[in-house]
Amino acid sequence: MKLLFAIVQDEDAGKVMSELNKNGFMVTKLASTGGFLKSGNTTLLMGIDEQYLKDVLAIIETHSKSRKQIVNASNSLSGGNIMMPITTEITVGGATVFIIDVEVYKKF
Amino acid sequence: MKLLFAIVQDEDAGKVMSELNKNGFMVTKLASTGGFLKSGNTTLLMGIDEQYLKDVLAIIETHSKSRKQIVNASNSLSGGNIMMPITTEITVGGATVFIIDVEVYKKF
Amino acid sequence: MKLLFAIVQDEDAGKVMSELNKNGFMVTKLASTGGFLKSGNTTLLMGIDEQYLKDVLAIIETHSKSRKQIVNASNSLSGGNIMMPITTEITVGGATVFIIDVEVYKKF
Ligand SMILES: Nc1ncnc2c1ncn2[C@@H]1O[C@@H]2COP(=O)(O)O[C@H]3[C@@H](O)[C@H](n4cnc5c(N)ncnc54)O[C@@H]3COP(=O)(O)O[C@H]2[C@H]1O
Ligand SMILES: Nc1ncnc2c1ncn2[C@@H]1O[C@@H]2COP(=O)(O)O[C@H]3[C@@H](O)[C@H](n4cnc5c(N)ncnc54)O[C@@H]3COP(=O)(O)O[C@H]2[C@H]1O
Ligand SMILES: Nc1ncnc2c1ncn2[C@@H]1O[C@@H]2COP(=O)(O)O[C@H]3[C@@H](O)[C@H](n4cnc5c(N)ncnc54)O[C@@H]3COP(=O)(O)O[C@H]2[C@H]1O
Repeated sequence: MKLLFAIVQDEDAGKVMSELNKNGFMVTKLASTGGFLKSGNTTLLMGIDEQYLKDVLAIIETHSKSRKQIVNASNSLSGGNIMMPITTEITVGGATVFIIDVEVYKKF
Repeated sequence: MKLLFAIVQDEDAGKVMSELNKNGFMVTKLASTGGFLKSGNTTLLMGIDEQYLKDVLAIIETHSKSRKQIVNASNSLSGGNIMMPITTEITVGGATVFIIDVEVYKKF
Repeated sequence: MKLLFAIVQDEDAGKVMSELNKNGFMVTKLASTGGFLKSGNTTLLMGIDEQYLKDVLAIIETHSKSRKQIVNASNSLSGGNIMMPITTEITVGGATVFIIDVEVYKKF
């Protein structure tokens, strides 16, 4: 048994979860926030039998998309008082996944 | 040191947590949602010394109950336009528990 | 690759996260609740390369503070009907950290 954590974008969470459920996999959703952009995202928690890991990863990869996001920042010019607004485009990935080993699995 | 994740029903979370605390165990609660029923549930996170795992599992099992839930779905008849409402009864378990090994434990 | 869970006080979460980001570390924030005090706190989730664990722990320790909190309770006198309000002062730690090993790490 493995425990998988996947951080996905809110826009993809519903589709990823319904595809997982359609394929017989259970998933628990936690509302989360990305530290850098400070915007909401979704952390999925899944207990999965080792033999299904490839299938689960394929479903997550298929249904989560990278998206570009414009970020506003400001920068002072030559250490002075003038703050210049800067916009940067960053790419937010489809999914960040961590799989860990489960020592004990119980269902009551 | 082990890290335990337990997904329990909202109706049992308060009782499970207070029984754990009464017995000297600390627990952190995360609000979560079940992927299938899309209803709120509770994910408990506990760092526990290995020697107390049996006690903690016993408390969780004692105070979380299985419950039946009616689920609405609809089905089209013979691929046609008529959607028939269907209700199914499913059983939601008391608790789903994953225990993982902790390599480093710190308290600051 | 390791997965770190850190439970910190809400008052420190913003500072801890921005210091982590400044140093190039990504972090995902989960809103959580402490089982004993039943007040909101923050659970940080971080996938970190093993070589940076010391740095990350130092940032968390530097920017999370222990704080005293007054707790109200009540106690009946000699098993009787009179309930006496009691206040106790407890110390809430800066951070409780669990680090676990990651078997598979993917970014899609
Ligand atoms: N210091 C920096 N400078 C420039 N760009 C930066 C940056 N820190 C982050 N980014 C970019 O901003 C995106 C959003 O990061 P955020 O922390 O809000 O949201 C993150 C975070 O919530 C989570 N995440 C990613 N890696 C993580 C890790 N190792 N540990 C914990 N959470 C992680 O997944 C979300 C998406 O991450 P992703 O890497 O796809 O996309 C990141 C990355 O492309
Ligand atoms: N391996 C795992 N990984 C991550 N989270 C897990 C998990 N196993 C259980 N959970 C979590 O525990 C909740 C209760 O699961 P349980 O199996 O007792 O009760 C389940 C099960 O009896 C039933 N169920 C789930 N998927 C089903 C399906 N495809 N067909 C029929 N019944 C299903 O619906 C109940 C509620 O499921 P829901 O997903 O809303 O909520 C689940 C989910 O949040
Ligand atoms: N092993 C563990 N597993 C999971 N989560 C853990 C944990 N250890 C700590 N936490 C989390 O960190 C928060 C702060 O814990 P700390 O031990 O610093 O500070 C604690 C402790 O000083 C005190 N405390 C907890 N249980 C107590 C008890 N039975 N009697 C007296 N004081 C207690 O109350 C403070 C707040 O506790 P609370 O539960 O509200 O909130 C806890 C809990 O959310």
